[in-house]
Amino acid sequence: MKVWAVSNQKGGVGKTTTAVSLAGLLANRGSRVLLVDMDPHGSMTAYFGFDPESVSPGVYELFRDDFDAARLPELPRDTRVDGISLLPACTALATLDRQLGARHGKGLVLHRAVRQLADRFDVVCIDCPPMLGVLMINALAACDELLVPVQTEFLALKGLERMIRTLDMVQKSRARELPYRIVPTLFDRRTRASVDTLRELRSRYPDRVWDGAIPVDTQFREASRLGVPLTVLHPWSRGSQAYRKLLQNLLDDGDGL
Amino acid sequence: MKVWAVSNQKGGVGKTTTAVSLAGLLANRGSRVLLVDMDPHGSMTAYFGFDPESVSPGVYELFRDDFDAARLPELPRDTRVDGISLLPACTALATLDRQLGARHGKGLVLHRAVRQLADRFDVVCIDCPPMLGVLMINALAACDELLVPVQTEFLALKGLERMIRTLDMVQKSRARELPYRIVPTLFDRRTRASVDTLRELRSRYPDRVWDGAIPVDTQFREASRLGVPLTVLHPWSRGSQAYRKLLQNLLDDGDGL
Ligand SMILES: Nc1ncnc2c1ncn2[C@@H]1O[C@H](COP(=O)(O)OP(=O)(O)OP(=O)(O)O)[C@@H](O)[C@H]1O
Ligand SMILES: Nc1ncnc2c1ncn2[C@@H]1O[C@H](COP(=O)(O)OP(=O)(O)OP(=O)(O)O)[C@@H](O)[C@H]1O
Ligand SMILES: [Mg+2]
Ligand SMILES: [Mg+2]
Repeated sequence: MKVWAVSNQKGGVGKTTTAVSLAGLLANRGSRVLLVDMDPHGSMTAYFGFDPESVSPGVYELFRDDFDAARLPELPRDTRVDGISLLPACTALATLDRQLGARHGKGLVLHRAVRQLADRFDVVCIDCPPMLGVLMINALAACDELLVPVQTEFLALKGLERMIRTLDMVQKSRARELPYRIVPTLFDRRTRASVDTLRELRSRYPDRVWDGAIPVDTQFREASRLGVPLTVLHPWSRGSQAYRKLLQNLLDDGDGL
Repeated sequence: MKVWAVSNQKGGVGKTTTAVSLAGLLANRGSRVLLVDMDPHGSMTAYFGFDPESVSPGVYELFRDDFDAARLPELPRDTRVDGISLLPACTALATLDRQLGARHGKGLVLHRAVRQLADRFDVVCIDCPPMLGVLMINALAACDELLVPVQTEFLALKGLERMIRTLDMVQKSRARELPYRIVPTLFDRRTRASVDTLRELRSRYPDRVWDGAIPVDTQFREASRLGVPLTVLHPWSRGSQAYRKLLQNLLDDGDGL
């Protein structure tokens, strides 16, 4: 089983879109995929038609002190796409940091839960909230590899430096190395700022940046209205073709599925 | 003095862009503007050339138990734009929720600080992080009026419902009413999903939605590279013209400046 996380403290860079698009491609190939939504705003949960204000049980229950681990197999739920299951988020997740306060020991909750599901899924893909806290820390501790979507615009480069420093910090508390891959998103080849930023990304992080880029594709908005991954709805759109190349790159580097 | 906040738990909808653009217009008119960055990722702080990892003192100091209120006048700092001062964010703000834990009484820290600066500024505009927590709560408690940027795409409508329920919750703990205005952003009239969503927004929230829309304008990316508001750099670009209409609407409804 492979465990990937998609994270960036900057909002609106395509984290949810990346997780959902990759899941669509993997399901198409016959893989069994578990998507995990760690964002209290529940974009991915809502994408598949669930209501983050009422859906239960989900990720939140994992963090309760009285959670019965025997109930874990009931948590992943089927979605409208064959091959994709979802561990949903709920809005109450936003209170977790305050509830935990100074208590430690809650950084490996997701890591332990995901390992127990290893026989049921081929790939787990974790979507992160746009803020550093116990939810993002859990995702970074649970994953084998991290994808960092970065919008191809200038300010995003500065934000990336901060994200990488956060990763260095988290790296120290992990037993294993945390390989990460930078994924340029919302690339618009007609905009000079976008082209310059992509070139700058490649020259600053040559070994970390994927050699492709996800283009701006208005069909993503159409797909999100229908609650189906673009890679399932329009497998040959520009956006889908780019995500297919990214997936190929991820699988080539690893040991395949 | 008017106090506005810009907030939405959804990431990447144009919160920072809205705060910065309005500030540019107000400064052009001769108003004294204070921008407050409550986002630990520090997008607005970085926009003006400060480093959120090292800038101090700023918003974070306000929350320390040992903060000396006499030092408050030193906190706002000049920016490269005449008429705009900034109360910067730092990355340590991300730890605030955990530090506070179950402690109460920190919801009015910003409200008190802003009132003490009333003689120095005409307008205060607060940029929020994309997550509900003590920082967003402080911004909602401190403002007289709230702007909620909403991207014109379908899933954003669902996210807006959740945001409005959060506002209803916060409303109960405020002594004063919290008027809010929905600002359609990233509007692309060539995309069907965008046009349909805008129509849906207007029919669902007729009294809350501003009657304009901020169009997609690639010059925003250019402006952010230079760290200058688009409304200062290219005052007659499509984006600037739209924000000018929004500002006019805000000032007409209030009692002017
Ligand atoms: N390549 C793309 N082309 C066009 N639109 C895109 C693309 N990728 C994402 N989008 C759109 O941009 C918006 C933001 O994407 P998304 O919600 O995936 O970002 P996010 O990083 O998950 O945001 P958040 O920080 O709120 O979690 C969505 O409306 C999505 O449809
Ligand atoms: N009207 C617009 N046209 C084109 N690009 C825009 C527009 N408004 C914002 N952007 C771009 O979209 C991106 C997101 O905007 P911004 O950072 O202001 O959103 P945000 O809601 O503050 O994000 P976060 O949730 O991370 O705080 C930025 O790259 C910005 O330049
Ligand atoms: Mg998301
Ligand atoms: Mg912002």
